[in-house]
Amino acid sequence: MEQLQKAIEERGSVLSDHVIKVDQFLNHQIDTNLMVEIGREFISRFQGHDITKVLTIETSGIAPSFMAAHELNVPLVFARKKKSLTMTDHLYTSSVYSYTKEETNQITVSKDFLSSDDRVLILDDILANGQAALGLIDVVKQSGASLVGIGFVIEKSFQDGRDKLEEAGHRVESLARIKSLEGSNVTFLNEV
Amino acid sequence: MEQLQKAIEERGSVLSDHVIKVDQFLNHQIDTNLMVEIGREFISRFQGHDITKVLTIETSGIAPSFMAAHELNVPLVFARKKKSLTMTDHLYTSSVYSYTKEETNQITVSKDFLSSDDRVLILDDILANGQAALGLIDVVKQSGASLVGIGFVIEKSFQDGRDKLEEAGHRVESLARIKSLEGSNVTFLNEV
Ligand SMILES: Nc1nc2c(ncn2[C@@H]2O[C@H](COP(=O)(O)OP(=O)(O)O)[C@@H](OP(=O)(O)OP(=O)(O)O)[C@H]2O)c(=O)[nH]1
Ligand SMILES: Nc1nc2c(ncn2[C@@H]2O[C@H](COP(=O)(O)OP(=O)(O)O)[C@@H](OP(=O)(O)OP(=O)(O)O)[C@H]2O)c(=O)[nH]1
Repeated sequence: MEQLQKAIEERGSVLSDHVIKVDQFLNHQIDTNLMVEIGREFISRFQGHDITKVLTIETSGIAPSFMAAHELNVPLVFARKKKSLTMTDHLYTSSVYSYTKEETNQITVSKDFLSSDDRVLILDDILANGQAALGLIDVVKQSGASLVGIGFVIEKSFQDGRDKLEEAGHRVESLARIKSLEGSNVTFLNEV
Repeated sequence: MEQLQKAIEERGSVLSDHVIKVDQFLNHQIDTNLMVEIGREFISRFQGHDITKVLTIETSGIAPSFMAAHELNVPLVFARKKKSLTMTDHLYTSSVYSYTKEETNQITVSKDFLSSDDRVLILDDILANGQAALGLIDVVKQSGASLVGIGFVIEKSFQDGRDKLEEAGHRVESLARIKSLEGSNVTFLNEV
């Protein structure tokens, strides 16, 4: 997605060989016009699947997923990472391991909002090692819903997230695929 | 806002005399069409103020604020409540006290995204005791930006949030104002 690659090049900054900072338009300040285009791009890749829900995870997944859900005219559900005042029972939960923090956290989705009648599109902002996505996949599995596919705004292709998800048999669509962040340069996978 | 009051009555549930659960369309599952209407209603109340940024706080503030920012064609910035991978320095921070948890947390906004040139509209999902809003106001003050006003989707008018904000001299707009949650009934302030 050209407009997204341009945003990453011009408004992103390479923090290390492994981390790209995109706070200026995705992770802290949100460029809503870009989110509209991201939503449309996600929809065009997952057309014709009778999607009934978009599922993401707080916090940065919400904005890019919002427009996709809106375009599809379906609800957006976001998994919680921590206890919420109103979510106390009747929950799907799954464990997500964090390599950086070396800890396991529980993500939760209320059973009220996901059932075996649903056809789910999982969307999130960044695909790194895929742990969060695996947690969401597990939640969908527990609900009995069908998983149509998984979309990411940015994939770090030098990490093993995509492999993990594809090995588990899932379709993955990433709007920008970063091959390398070495030498403070962003190199995309589709570059010739 | 009639459509919002109807959503609260039909899709909300009263958890106690003090807590309304609106997970079905605002706090966990998001009704994006309703968010579009909420965004438009916020804009109509704050017209003609040359707003340059919408400021909210993660997580539930993002969806209702997204459409408002989009309609105004300005960026949406969301304050972080916890450490983020990419936000390490150059930050405005403010303390927010939680009565329920009896603890103080730091909220942060990068200095990159708020300056004295900005005219800010603060938006959030629920106004209860106003502590989170006071934290956002403090961040705006630190940046030197002008504060145009503060908008909430739902105000619990039986709590002192609105008074605190108005006593501090700020304009507050709430799309639904709940007078009472007693006896498992939602009573709105505008009801005759
Ligand atoms: N900007 C940026 N972020 C990265 C990058 N690689 C991973 N992340 C994000 O960092 C966070 C890492 O989460 P951890 O659970 O600690 O996982 P990990 O150490 O196993 O990767 C995630 O944010 P999150 O949980 O989705 O946070 P939130 O933004 O939704 O609050 C993930 O999306 C990167 O190159 N750039
Ligand atoms: N559903 C619902 N929520 C209420 C109600 N009253 C307060 N809240 C929310 O509960 C959370 C309370 O936050 P605390 O920081 O513990 O504050 P408090 O005890 O001083 O009120 C806030 O969510 P938050 O920090 O905004 O969480 P998030 O949803 O953004 O993650 C606030 O919006 C209510 O009647 N119904």
